[in-house]
Amino acid sequence: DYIVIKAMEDGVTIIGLTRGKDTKFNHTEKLDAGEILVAQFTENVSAIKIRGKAEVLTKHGETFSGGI
Amino acid sequence: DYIVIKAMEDGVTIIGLTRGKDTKFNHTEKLDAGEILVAQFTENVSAIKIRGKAEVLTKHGETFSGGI
Amino acid sequence: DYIVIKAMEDGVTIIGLTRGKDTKFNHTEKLDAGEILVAQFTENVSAIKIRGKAEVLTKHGETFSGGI
Amino acid sequence: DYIVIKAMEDGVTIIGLTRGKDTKFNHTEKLDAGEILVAQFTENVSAIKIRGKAEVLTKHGETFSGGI
Amino acid sequence: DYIVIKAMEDGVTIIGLTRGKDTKFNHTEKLDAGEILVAQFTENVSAIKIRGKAEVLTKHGETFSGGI
Amino acid sequence: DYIVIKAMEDGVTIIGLTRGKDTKFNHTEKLDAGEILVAQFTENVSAIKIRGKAEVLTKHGETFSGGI
Amino acid sequence: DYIVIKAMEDGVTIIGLTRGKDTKFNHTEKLDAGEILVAQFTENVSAIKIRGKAEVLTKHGETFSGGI
Amino acid sequence: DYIVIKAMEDGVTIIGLTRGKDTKFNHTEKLDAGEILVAQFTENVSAIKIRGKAEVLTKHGETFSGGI
Amino acid sequence: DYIVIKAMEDGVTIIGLTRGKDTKFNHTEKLDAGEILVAQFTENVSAIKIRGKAEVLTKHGETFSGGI
Amino acid sequence: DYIVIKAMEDGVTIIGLTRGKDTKFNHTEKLDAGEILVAQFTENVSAIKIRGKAEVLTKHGETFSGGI
Amino acid sequence: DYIVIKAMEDGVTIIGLTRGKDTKFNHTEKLDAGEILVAQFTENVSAIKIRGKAEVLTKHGETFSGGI
Ligand SMILES: N[C@@H](Cc1c[nH]c2ccccc12)C(=O)O
Ligand SMILES: N[C@@H](Cc1c[nH]c2ccccc12)C(=O)O
Ligand SMILES: N[C@@H](Cc1c[nH]c2ccccc12)C(=O)O
Ligand SMILES: N[C@@H](Cc1c[nH]c2ccccc12)C(=O)O
Ligand SMILES: N[C@@H](Cc1c[nH]c2ccccc12)C(=O)O
Ligand SMILES: N[C@@H](Cc1c[nH]c2ccccc12)C(=O)O
Ligand SMILES: N[C@@H](Cc1c[nH]c2ccccc12)C(=O)O
Ligand SMILES: N[C@@H](Cc1c[nH]c2ccccc12)C(=O)O
Ligand SMILES: N[C@@H](Cc1c[nH]c2ccccc12)C(=O)O
Ligand SMILES: N[C@@H](Cc1c[nH]c2ccccc12)C(=O)O
Ligand SMILES: N[C@@H](Cc1c[nH]c2ccccc12)C(=O)O
Repeated sequence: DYIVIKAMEDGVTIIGLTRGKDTKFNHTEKLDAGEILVAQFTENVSAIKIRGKAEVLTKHGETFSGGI
Repeated sequence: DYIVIKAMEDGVTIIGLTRGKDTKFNHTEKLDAGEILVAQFTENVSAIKIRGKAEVLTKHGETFSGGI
Repeated sequence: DYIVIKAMEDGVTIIGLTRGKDTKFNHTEKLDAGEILVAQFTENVSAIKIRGKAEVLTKHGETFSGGI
Repeated sequence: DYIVIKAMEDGVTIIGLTRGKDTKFNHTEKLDAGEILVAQFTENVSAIKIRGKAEVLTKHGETFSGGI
Repeated sequence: DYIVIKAMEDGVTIIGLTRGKDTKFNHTEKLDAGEILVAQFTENVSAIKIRGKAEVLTKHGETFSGGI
Repeated sequence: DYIVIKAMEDGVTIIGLTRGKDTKFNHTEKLDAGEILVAQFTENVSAIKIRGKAEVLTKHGETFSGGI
Repeated sequence: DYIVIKAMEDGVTIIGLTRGKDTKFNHTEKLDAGEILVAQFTENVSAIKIRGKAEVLTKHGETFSGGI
Repeated sequence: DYIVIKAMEDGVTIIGLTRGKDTKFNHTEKLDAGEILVAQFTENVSAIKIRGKAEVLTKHGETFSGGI
Repeated sequence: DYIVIKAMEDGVTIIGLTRGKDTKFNHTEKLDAGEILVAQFTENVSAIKIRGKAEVLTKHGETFSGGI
Repeated sequence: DYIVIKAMEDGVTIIGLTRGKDTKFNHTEKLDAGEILVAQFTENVSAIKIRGKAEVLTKHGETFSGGI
Repeated sequence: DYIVIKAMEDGVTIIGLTRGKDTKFNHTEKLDAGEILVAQFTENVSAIKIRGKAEVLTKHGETFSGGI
């Protein structure tokens, strides 16, 4: 399983939350406008948080973060 | 298996309920308007509760929390 | 396998029935209007009972509890 | 595998029949109108019998018990 | 794998035939009109015989017993 | 894997042929008009022969025995 | 995996060819017009040859033997 | 995995090529017009060659050998 | 996994490239016009090269070699 | 699981991010306009970052990097 | 998993990149116009790079390398 995130502005952050009893920030990947990150769920990451304007593609369809 | 939650207002809370005999709050993730959380079911989380206005995408389709 | 329950009124209850020879109430989760619970079947829960007005999404389609 | 049963009247009964050489009543769950039970097949239940008026959703489609 | 049988008249019988070298009647479940049985194939049942008027739903579609 | 056979006349026979080096008649199930047999392939049966008028539902579609 | 063969004339033969280094006739099943054989691939049969007029249903669709 | 070959003329040959480092003729099956062979890939056969006019059904669709 | 190759002219060659650190010609199968080869990927072959005019069917659709 | 990246300009970079607790640049592959990289997720790469103008094909559909 | 590459001009190169911590050129296969390579991902190859004009078929659809 992976998801696709395309930054629609600079400074989009994609945060991997740790798997396990505790939920902390495992890693934060910063994207500039136009950059794409394709990220899997892994042994270390069981939740992914997205901040900023981005296009997000998952198996449940497409949605857009930011801009409410 | 994962679900996708996009906050449509500030202060949306996503609560992971513990797997096992007991059902307690394992972790609460707060989202501000526009933020997206993509969260798996895990060894520690077997139910997820969503409060506040959000778009929720799962394998059974799309639905919206809040605003009744 | 998981199901999605969205409360359409306050006081909706979602009851996890115990897996095994005996069938008892394992846990009751209360939802207020608009709240959503996404709940898996687990080692401890092999049947889920829903009381009150709610939208219920499963792999067999959508149905509504309450209001007959 | 699970099935979804929505009671369309009070007093609907859902009977889990025991898995194994013998077939007995393992557990009877009573539903009032509007209540929903989502029930798996399990180590203890290999057949489910439904009495009374209910909507029944399975992987083979939708059908209605009662009312012939 | 399971099949769904809805009795369209009283006295419908659903017979589980034994798995193994011999084929005997393992269990006979009687249904009254409107009652539904959802029955799996199991370690003990590898063939199911249906007598009387019933709606039968399987992965190969819908068919009706009785009434020729 | 299972197939569905609905007898369209009395005296339809469904023969389970033995699995293994030899191919013999393992069991013959007789159906009267309207009766349905839902039969799996098993450790003992690797081929099924159908005589008489019947509706036969398999994963490859529907066909009818008898009546040429 | 199984295939469905419906004889459209008397004397249709269905030959199971042996699995393994050698390819011999393992078993020949004769069908009269209207009879149906539903046959699996097995530990002993890895190829099936059909002679005479018959309807043949497989996962790759329907075709007819004989009659060229 | 299996493929279906229907001979459209006499003398169609279906050659099983050996699995392993070497590629030799493992077995040649001759078909007369109208005859059908349904053949699996096996421990001994990892490629199948078809000569003469035949209809060939595989998971990638239908095609015809011979007659260029 | 297998692919289907139908030669549209004489002298079509299908080359199995060796699996492993080295990539060499494992086997070359020559086809005359109209002949069909259905070839699996195997322990020894992890890439297949096709020269000459042929119809090539794979899980990704149909394409034609030769003739540019 | 793999994704397909086609560079629509020179200097497109595809960065494999390391699997594990740490997230570093494992490898950077540079593509010139028109070049295509088809890359799997692996034991060493659990996230892929794309910079520059490219067409990106994944199981969630098509999207384009660069050019915002 | 495999992909299909059809060269639309001479001199198309298909480079297998090594699986593992390091990413090097494992093997380069040259194709002339019209030639087709069907290549799997393997123990040794976890990314494939394509240079020159070619038609590329993958599970994510069709795309063309070269010619920007
Ligand atoms: N540490 C949590 C992270 C998590 C995953 N899914 C969640 C849903 C809700 C809250 C937290 C989570 C876990 O692995 O279980
Ligand atoms: N602790 C429970 C949480 C749970 C999962 N699904 C449920 C459905 C209903 C009630 C509770 C639950 C369990 O793991 O089983
Ligand atoms: N304790 C039962 C609960 C149950 C699951 N499915 C059912 C269907 C009918 C009645 C009870 C049940 C069991 O695990 O088997
Ligand atoms: N005790 C039986 C219950 C059963 C399951 N499927 C059936 C079909 C017909 C009759 C009985 C059954 C068993 O586990 O096998
Ligand atoms: N005892 C038989 C019952 C059976 C299953 N499928 C059949 C088909 C035909 C005849 C008998 C059967 C068996 O388990 O194999
Ligand atoms: N005894 C044979 C029965 C059989 C299965 N499929 C067949 C096809 C053709 C002829 C015989 C068979 C076997 O198990 O293999
Ligand atoms: N004995 C052969 C039979 C066979 C299966 N598929 C084939 C295709 C072609 C020729 C022979 C065969 C085997 O098991 O492999
Ligand atoms: N002996 C070869 C046969 C083969 C299978 N697929 C091929 C493709 C091309 C050439 C040969 C083959 C093998 O098992 O690998
Ligand atoms: N020997 C190589 C052959 C190969 C498979 N797929 C490839 C893609 C590109 C280049 C070579 C290959 C291997 O098994 O890995
Ligand atoms: N090192 C991380 C890389 C990663 C994968 N998916 C992610 C999502 C968000 C942030 C980091 C990641 C891991 O393997 O888990
Ligand atoms: N050596 C790398 C090659 C690779 C696969 N997918 C990638 C994506 C990006 C960069 C490198 C790669 C690995 O096996 O992991």
